[in-house]
Amino acid sequence: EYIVVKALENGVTIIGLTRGKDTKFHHSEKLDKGEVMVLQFTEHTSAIKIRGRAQVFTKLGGVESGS
Amino acid sequence: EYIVVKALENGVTIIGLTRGKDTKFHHSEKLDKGEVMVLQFTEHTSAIKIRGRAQVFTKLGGVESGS
Amino acid sequence: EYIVVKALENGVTIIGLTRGKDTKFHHSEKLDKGEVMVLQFTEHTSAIKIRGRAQVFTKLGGVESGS
Amino acid sequence: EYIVVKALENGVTIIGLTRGKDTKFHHSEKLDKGEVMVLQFTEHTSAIKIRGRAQVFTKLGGVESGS
Amino acid sequence: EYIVVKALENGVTIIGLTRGKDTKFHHSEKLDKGEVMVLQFTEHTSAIKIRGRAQVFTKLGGVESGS
Amino acid sequence: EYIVVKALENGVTIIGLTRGKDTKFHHSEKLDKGEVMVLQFTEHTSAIKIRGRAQVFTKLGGVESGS
Amino acid sequence: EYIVVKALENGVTIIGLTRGKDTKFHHSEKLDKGEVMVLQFTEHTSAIKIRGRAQVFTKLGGVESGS
Amino acid sequence: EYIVVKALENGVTIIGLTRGKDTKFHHSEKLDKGEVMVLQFTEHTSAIKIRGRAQVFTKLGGVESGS
Amino acid sequence: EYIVVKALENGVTIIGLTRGKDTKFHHSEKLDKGEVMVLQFTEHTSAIKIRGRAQVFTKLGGVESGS
Amino acid sequence: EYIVVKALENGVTIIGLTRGKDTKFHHSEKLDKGEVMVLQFTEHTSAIKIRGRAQVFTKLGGVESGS
Amino acid sequence: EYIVVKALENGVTIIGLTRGKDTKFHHSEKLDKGEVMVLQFTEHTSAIKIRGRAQVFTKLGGVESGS
Ligand SMILES: N[C@@H](Cc1c[nH]c2ccccc12)C(=O)O
Ligand SMILES: N[C@@H](Cc1c[nH]c2ccccc12)C(=O)O
Ligand SMILES: N[C@@H](Cc1c[nH]c2ccccc12)C(=O)O
Ligand SMILES: N[C@@H](Cc1c[nH]c2ccccc12)C(=O)O
Ligand SMILES: N[C@@H](Cc1c[nH]c2ccccc12)C(=O)O
Ligand SMILES: N[C@@H](Cc1c[nH]c2ccccc12)C(=O)O
Ligand SMILES: N[C@@H](Cc1c[nH]c2ccccc12)C(=O)O
Ligand SMILES: N[C@@H](Cc1c[nH]c2ccccc12)C(=O)O
Ligand SMILES: N[C@@H](Cc1c[nH]c2ccccc12)C(=O)O
Ligand SMILES: N[C@@H](Cc1c[nH]c2ccccc12)C(=O)O
Ligand SMILES: N[C@@H](Cc1c[nH]c2ccccc12)C(=O)O
Repeated sequence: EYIVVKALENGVTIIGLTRGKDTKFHHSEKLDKGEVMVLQFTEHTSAIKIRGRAQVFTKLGGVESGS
Repeated sequence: EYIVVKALENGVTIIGLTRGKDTKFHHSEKLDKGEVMVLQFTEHTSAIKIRGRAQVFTKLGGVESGS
Repeated sequence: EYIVVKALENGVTIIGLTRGKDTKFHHSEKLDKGEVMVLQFTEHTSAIKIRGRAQVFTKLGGVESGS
Repeated sequence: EYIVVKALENGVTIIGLTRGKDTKFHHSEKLDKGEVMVLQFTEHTSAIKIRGRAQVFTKLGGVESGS
Repeated sequence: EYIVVKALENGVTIIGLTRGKDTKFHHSEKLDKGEVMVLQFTEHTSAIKIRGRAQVFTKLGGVESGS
Repeated sequence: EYIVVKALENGVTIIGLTRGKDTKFHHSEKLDKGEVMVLQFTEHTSAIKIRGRAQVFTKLGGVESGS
Repeated sequence: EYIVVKALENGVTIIGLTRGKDTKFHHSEKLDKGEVMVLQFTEHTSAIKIRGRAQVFTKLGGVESGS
Repeated sequence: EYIVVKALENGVTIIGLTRGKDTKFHHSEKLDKGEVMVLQFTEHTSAIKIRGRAQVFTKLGGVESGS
Repeated sequence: EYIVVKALENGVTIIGLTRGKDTKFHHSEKLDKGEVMVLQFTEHTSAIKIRGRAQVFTKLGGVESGS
Repeated sequence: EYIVVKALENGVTIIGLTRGKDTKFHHSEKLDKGEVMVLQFTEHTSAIKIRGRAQVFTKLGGVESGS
Repeated sequence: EYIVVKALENGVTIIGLTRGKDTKFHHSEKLDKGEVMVLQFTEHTSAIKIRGRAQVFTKLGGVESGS
């Protein structure tokens, strides 16, 4: 399972939240405008948060964050 | 299995309920307007509650919470 | 496997029934109007009952409870 | 595997029959008009009987009981 | 794997035949008109026979027994 | 895996052939007109023969025996 | 995995060939006109040959033998 | 996984090639015009060669050999 | 997983390349015009090369080699 | 699971991020204009970042990076 | 999982990159114009690079390299 994020502006942030009893931010990736990232769910990542203007593609359809 | 939530206003709350004999709130994530979150069902989360105005995408279709 | 419930009025109740030889209510979750809940079948929950006016989405289609 | 039942009148009865060599009624759940129930097949339930007027949704299509 | 049977008259009979070397009737369930039954194939049931007028739904399509 | 047979006349015969090195008839089930039978392939049955006029439904389509 | 054969004349022959290093005929089943047979691939049968006029249904489509 | 071959002339040959480090012909089956054969890939057969005029059906479509 | 090759001229060559750290030619099969071959990926073959004019069918579509 | 990247200009960079507790860049592959790369998710790669103008194909659709 | 490459000119190069912590070129296969190659992802190959003019077919669609 993965999602695809394309930054529509500089400074878009993709945050990975920890899998398990606790829910914390374990990684935050900054994207510049136009950069594309493909991210899996993993043993350590069970939730992903996206801040800033970006196109987010998932198996449930596309949605735009930040607007 | 995951769901996608896009906040349509500030203060949208996504609540994870515990898996197991007991059903309690184990985490509550606040979203600002426009923020998008992708959340899996996990070993610790077997139910998710959404409060406030948001678009909720699941494999069973899209629905808007808070209205 | 999960179902999605959106409350169309206050006081909608989602009841989890126990898996196993006995069938009892193990949890009852109250929803306010507009709240959305996504609920899995689990090791402890093999049947779900919905009372009050709500949209119920399952892989077998959508149905409205309470009417 | 689950089925969905929506009661169209009071007193609809959903009966779970035992899995195994013997076939007996192990649980009977009464539904009021409008109540919706989602029921899995389980280690203890290998057949389900529905009495009274209700909409019954299965992967094989929808059918109305009681008429 | 399950099939769905809706009785179109009183006295419809659903017969479960034993899995294994021998093939015998292990259970016979009587249905009244309008009653609906959902029946799985199981460790003990590898063939099902339907007598009397009923709608029979399987993954191979619908067929009417008794006519 | 199962097939569905609906007898179009009395005396339709469904024969189960043994799985394994030898191929013999292990069971023969007589159907009256209108009776419907749903039959699985099993540990003991790896081929099925149908004699007499009947509708035979398989995942490969429907075919009429006896004509 | 199974195939379906409907004999269009008397004397149609369905031959099972052995699975393994050697390839021999282990069983030959004679069909009369109109008889239908449903045959699985098994631990002992990895190839099937059909002689005489018959309709042969497989997941790859229908084909008529003997013409 | 299987393929289906229908001979369009006498003398069509279906050759099984060995699975493993070496690739040799382990069996060659002669078909008369109209004969149909259904052949699996197996522990001993990982490639199949067809000589002469025949219809060859695979999950990748139909093709005619010999022309 | 298999591919299908139909030679459109004499002398078409199908080459199997070894699976593992090294990549070498382990088998080369010559086809005459019209011959059809169905070839699996195996424990020993993880890449296949086709030289000469042939129709090549794969799950990703059809393509003609040699032109 | 893999993705496909086609560089639309020189100097396109495909970055593999480590799977596990830490998220670091473990490999960066430079592509010249027109070069195509097909990349899997692996035991060591759970996220991929693409910089520069390129077509990116994923199961969630196509997207152009760098614009 | 495999991809298909058809060389549109001489000298097309298909490069296999190693699976694991390190990412190196472990094999490079030269194709002449018209040659077709079908290549799996394997225990040793987790990324593939294509240089020169070729048609590249993947489950995510077709793309032309080198232009
Ligand atoms: N630590 C949580 C993270 C999480 C996943 N899905 C959620 C849904 C709601 C709240 C938290 C979560 C877990 O692994 O379960
Ligand atoms: N603790 C419960 C949470 C739950 C999941 N699905 C439910 C449906 C209804 C009520 C509670 C639940 C469980 O894991 O089973
Ligand atoms: N305790 C029951 C609950 C149940 C599930 N499906 C049912 C259908 C009918 C009646 C009861 C049930 C069980 O796990 O089997
Ligand atoms: N005890 C039976 C119940 C049953 C399931 N499917 C049936 C079909 C026909 C008759 C009985 C049944 C069993 O587990 O097998
Ligand atoms: N006892 C038989 C019942 C059966 C299943 N499918 C059949 C088909 C034909 C005849 C009998 C059967 C068995 O388990 O195999
Ligand atoms: N005893 C045989 C029965 C059989 C199944 N499929 C067949 C096809 C042809 C001939 C016989 C058969 C077996 O299990 O393999
Ligand atoms: N004994 C052979 C039978 C066979 C199956 N498929 C084939 C294709 C070609 C020739 C022989 C065969 C085997 O199990 O492999
Ligand atoms: N012995 C070879 C046969 C084979 C299968 N597919 C091939 C493709 C090309 C050449 C040979 C083959 C193997 O099992 O791998
Ligand atoms: N020996 C290589 C063969 C191979 C498969 N796919 C490839 C792609 C590119 C180069 C070589 C290959 C391997 O098994 O991995
Ligand atoms: N090291 C992280 C990399 C990662 C994957 N998906 C992510 C989503 C958000 C942030 C980081 C990641 C992990 O394996 O989980
Ligand atoms: N050695 C790397 C190769 C690789 C696969 N996919 C990648 C994506 C980006 C960068 C490198 C890679 C690995 O197995 O993981």
